[in-house]
Order: sequence, then structure tokens, then C-alpha cells
Amino acid sequence: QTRVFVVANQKGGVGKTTTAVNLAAALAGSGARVLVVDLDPQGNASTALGIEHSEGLPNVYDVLVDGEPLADFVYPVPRFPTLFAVPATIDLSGAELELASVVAREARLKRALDVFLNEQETAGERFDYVLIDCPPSLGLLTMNALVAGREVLVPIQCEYYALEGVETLFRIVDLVRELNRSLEVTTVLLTMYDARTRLSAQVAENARESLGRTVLRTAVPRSVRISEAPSFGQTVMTWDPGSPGALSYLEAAREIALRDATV
Amino acid sequence: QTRVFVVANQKGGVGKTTTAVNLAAALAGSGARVLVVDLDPQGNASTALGIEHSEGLPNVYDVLVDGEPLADFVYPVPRFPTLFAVPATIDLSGAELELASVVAREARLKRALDVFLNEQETAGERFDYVLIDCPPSLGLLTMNALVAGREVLVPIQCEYYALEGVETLFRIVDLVRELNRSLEVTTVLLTMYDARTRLSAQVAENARESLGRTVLRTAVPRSVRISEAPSFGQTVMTWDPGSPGALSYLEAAREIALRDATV
Ligand SMILES: Nc1ncnc2c1ncn2[C@@H]1O[C@H](COP(=O)(O)OP(=O)(O)OP(=O)(O)O)[C@@H](O)[C@H]1O
Ligand SMILES: Nc1ncnc2c1ncn2[C@@H]1O[C@H](COP(=O)(O)OP(=O)(O)OP(=O)(O)O)[C@@H](O)[C@H]1O
Ligand SMILES: [Mg+2]
Ligand SMILES: [Mg+2]
Repeated sequence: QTRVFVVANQKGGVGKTTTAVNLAAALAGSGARVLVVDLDPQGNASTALGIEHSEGLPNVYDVLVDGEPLADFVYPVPRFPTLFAVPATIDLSGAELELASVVAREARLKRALDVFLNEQETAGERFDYVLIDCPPSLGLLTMNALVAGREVLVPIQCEYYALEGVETLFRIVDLVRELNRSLEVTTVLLTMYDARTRLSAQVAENARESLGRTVLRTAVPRSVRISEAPSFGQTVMTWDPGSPGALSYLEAAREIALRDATV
Repeated sequence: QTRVFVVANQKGGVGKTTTAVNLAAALAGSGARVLVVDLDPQGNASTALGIEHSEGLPNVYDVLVDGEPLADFVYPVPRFPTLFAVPATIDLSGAELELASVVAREARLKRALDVFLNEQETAGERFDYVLIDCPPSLGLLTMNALVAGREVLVPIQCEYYALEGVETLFRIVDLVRELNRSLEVTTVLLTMYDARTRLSAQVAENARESLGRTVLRTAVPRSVRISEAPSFGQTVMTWDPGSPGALSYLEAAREIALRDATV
């Protein structure tokens, strides 16, 4: 069965996009068929994967608001034959208001994704993974992702504010379970771990204590090569494959692949 | 005239909260009377200023949704006699939905703040600065800040994605001018500048080229002391006053104080 990850955390700048694109590349690099859905109007995941996403271009907005089929917005990602992405443009920021009075507005992505995944399966081209990149809020876009998803992947930055909002996110996931029984927070990834600071170690320890086995053994180090990669329209996996950042995303991908969906 | 800054940028983790609290402390440290309004349901500014903000406690939610007077939610900040703050709790995340059908919902903060500032002025205790910390989105909370504010301060992280969303923010500010004539983006602050990387220099150069004089000469360096301070419930101004981070916020505060509101 296709594993559908929602990469979410309402705290800003914790590495959601960086995690979604680099994990996707690492998984695709070892042959898995992977789809990234960009659900952030800023379109950072689209940028990192080298996909055009200027205002007005076809994107996930057309799926959510106009109900168009997801298949029409799936683009191949350069350098990775089994990696595809659905871009987001700034038009998506209007979706929340435009869907305000629509019935079942939080299930729009789920319906489109389920149809698409079934079609692909029938055609013998089943996707192994879907990764949905969320904006830094718990509004309608993130709700759509949580209703469509099967597993939640929470990146936690090894900084002080990082743990403050996680409890709220877990509560929201519990609420969404009424609409989506199978949803579960299966994976937590520590990001921007800086081995030189006590703060990083403290946050990592607190996270492992309170979140237990969901926290991956691999922590992603803070690394300039990771933050440089998007300026070249690449993921760090191709920009600097031997760097500590790339290796840690490979490790994390391997850990995720070896665990099955139930923790 | 009280200077009312809206600290906004929909990109997450760029240093909005860090800038709001450390600038406020730097300004208050030299005698100015300063108010910080936390408008982010995560309540990171409240944490950094050492103000209790657990769910259900009195906070800015009561002002926005129940129309209570702001004066009832202004708390003194430890270690700074002329620094005050209005906390935010997680209850604030319900405000957007609860105000959905209320008339003039984007002007709720403005009304409360104008009443409060007038009262303070009449009592001979005029505030010199107000800094409103926004969440990483352009929803109703940030709209309330933009309608209430007079100047916009945009922190820009010296990382690749940083410039992608700034154009959108400027467009929103233009739209809000219909409701708030005096609103202007007067100040841009470069944050987390890492002198060792080409990327930082590139982003800083691009920002100065496209945003001109609004960009402060001072850039805040990436510094562990800044990110450690909130774990001690302090700003870096008291946690490590001689550190490069504290000194750069002092510099930035001086630059802002010397420029008057019109750029
Ligand atoms: N391990 C890392 N080392 C160094 N920089 C990193 C790392 N991970 C992410 N970054 C950088 O930190 C910034 C924030 O990361 P990113 O944009 O992925 O976070 P996000 O959670 O998606 O942000 P938002 O909340 O705005 O969606 C980016 O500039 C990114 O390049
Ligand atoms: N100059 C700096 N050097 C090092 N770390 C910093 C600096 N400025 C901010 N930080 C850290 O980076 C993280 C993001 O900063 P902060 O929370 O202030 O950003 P924000 O824009 O308010 O985030 P959000 O979008 O979630 O509101 C925090 O952990 C903070 O401590
Ligand atoms: Mg992102
Ligand atoms: Mg903040």
C-alpha cells in the first residue's frame, strides 16, 4: 500500500520543506516511486525540485478549488526518473477563503489523491510514497493534508521553541482521526542538530523522552550544503551527495523504509 | 506619536519573534516605553519575555474575540521597567474561525490599541513603541496587525527561500492601505547572517538591491546565544549583553530610533 506522509509542523522554519524534498529524493534515488505534493502557497518545495510555479500556472490550487484531476498537475522532477511533484503557486493562498462555505472542504485533496493513486495502481505504476509539504499553520490546507494522509511526519528543529507547539499538533491529529481513522503520527525527525551546542542536545533529549519510538535515530545536522541546494534548484542529494546532510537524509529514508507504517 | 511596528513575514522561522522581543528590550533598555503584542497562537514572544501563556489564561484572544479592553492584558516584563507585553495563548488559534462572520473583523485590534494608546497618553504615560509579533501566515491575525500598525518591519533570513515571499507581503500591505492609509514598509532587517557562507552574502546583496533604503545597515549574525536566551525566559539583551547578537540588536534599535517613521 502507498505510504502517504503529511510533513507538518505549525512552527515556522523547522525544515518541513527541506525534509519533504530531500527524503523524497533519497527514497526515489533507491528506486521507489515517489510523489511530492506542495501544499504551501510559498511554493518552496516546487522551487527546491526545480518546478516552475509562478502565479497563474497550473498547480494544486486547481485541484482543491476547481476539483480538477490531480493527474493533470503531476510533473517529473529533473535528475530523478521515479520522482514526481505537484507544484503550488501563490494562487493557493486564496483557497482558504474560496472554500470557506464549501461542504467537505477539508476532504478535497483526499478525494483527488485517492482517485489518482487508484488510477496509477490500475495502470501498474503504483506509487510507493507520497509526501505532502504543509505551510506553517493549522488551517484548511494542512487539514486537507491530514485528511488525505495516512502517516504524519513531524520535523522538529533542535531549538528552544521547537517543542512548544508539538502538543497542539498532536491534538489536531487526534481530532482529524474522526474523519480519517488511519491517520497516525508515526515519524518525528530532528533537524538542524548542531552538535556544538548544549541546546540541541537538550531539545533532542526532551523529544526522545516525550515522543519515544516515533523519533528516528537519525538526526539531520545543521549544514550549509543543505541550505545552499535550493539556490541551484536541486536537493542536497544531487547537489552534494557525500555531504553529512545528504547522508543523514539517506539514513532517515532507510529507517523509514524499514519501519512499516505501524510504529 | 507612538511608532507602531508590525513584525511580519509569512515565511516561517525567519526571526520575527526573536526580532520583536530583542528590539523591544533594546529600545526599552535605553529608556523608551515599549509594548510587545504577541499575535501568534504559539506564544513564542510571551515565552521569550517570561510571561505565562498556558491555555485559558487571559490574553489577546479576549481582546480580539470578546472585545475586552487591551489595558486588562498588559503585563510588565521582568528586568525592564518600561517594557510591557500582551501575551497570546493557543486559544488564539480559534479566533480566525470565530470571527469569520463578524463585521470589520480585521479592525478589532486597531480599535482596542487606539483606545489603549489614547488612555495612556491622557494619563501622561505615552508609549514610544509598539511591536506586534505575527504568526507565519497572512490570515486574519496578521491582517489585524497590519490594520492596527503604522510601520511594517520585515525580518529577512539570509537563506535562499527568504526573498521568495517578500513580494507577496508587499502586495498585501498595498491592499491594506485602503483600510489603513498610513501603513508603510519602513524597515527590513537581515537576520541569521552567516559571514562564512556565500549564500548569506548573496541574499543580503539581493535584498539591499531590491529593497533599497528600507534595509537597515545592521544585519543580525547567526548566534547560538540568541537562540539559547528564550530557554532561560530572557532576551539576549540580558542573557548575554556583550554578545554579537545583543550588540547587533542594540545597533538596529539605534538605527530605527534615529530614522523617523518616514523613510
Ligand atoms: N539541516 C539544515 N541545515 C541548515 N539549514 C537548513 C537545514 N534544514 C533546513 N535548513 C534551512 O532552514 C530554512 C528553513 O527550512 P525550511 O524552509 O525547509 O523549513 P519549513 O519548515 O519548510 O519553513 P516554513 O515554515 O516557512 O514552511 C531554509 O532556509 C532551509 O534551507
Ligand atoms: N540571529 C539568530 N541566530 C541564531 N538563531 C536565531 C537567530 N534568530 C532567531 N534564531 C532562532 O531561529 C529560530 C526561528 O526564529 P523565530 O522563532 O524568532 O522566527 P519566527 O519568524 O518568529 O518563526 P515563526 O514563523 O514560527 O513565528 C528560533 O529557534 C530562534 O531562536
Ligand atoms: Mg516550508
Ligand atoms: Mg514567531
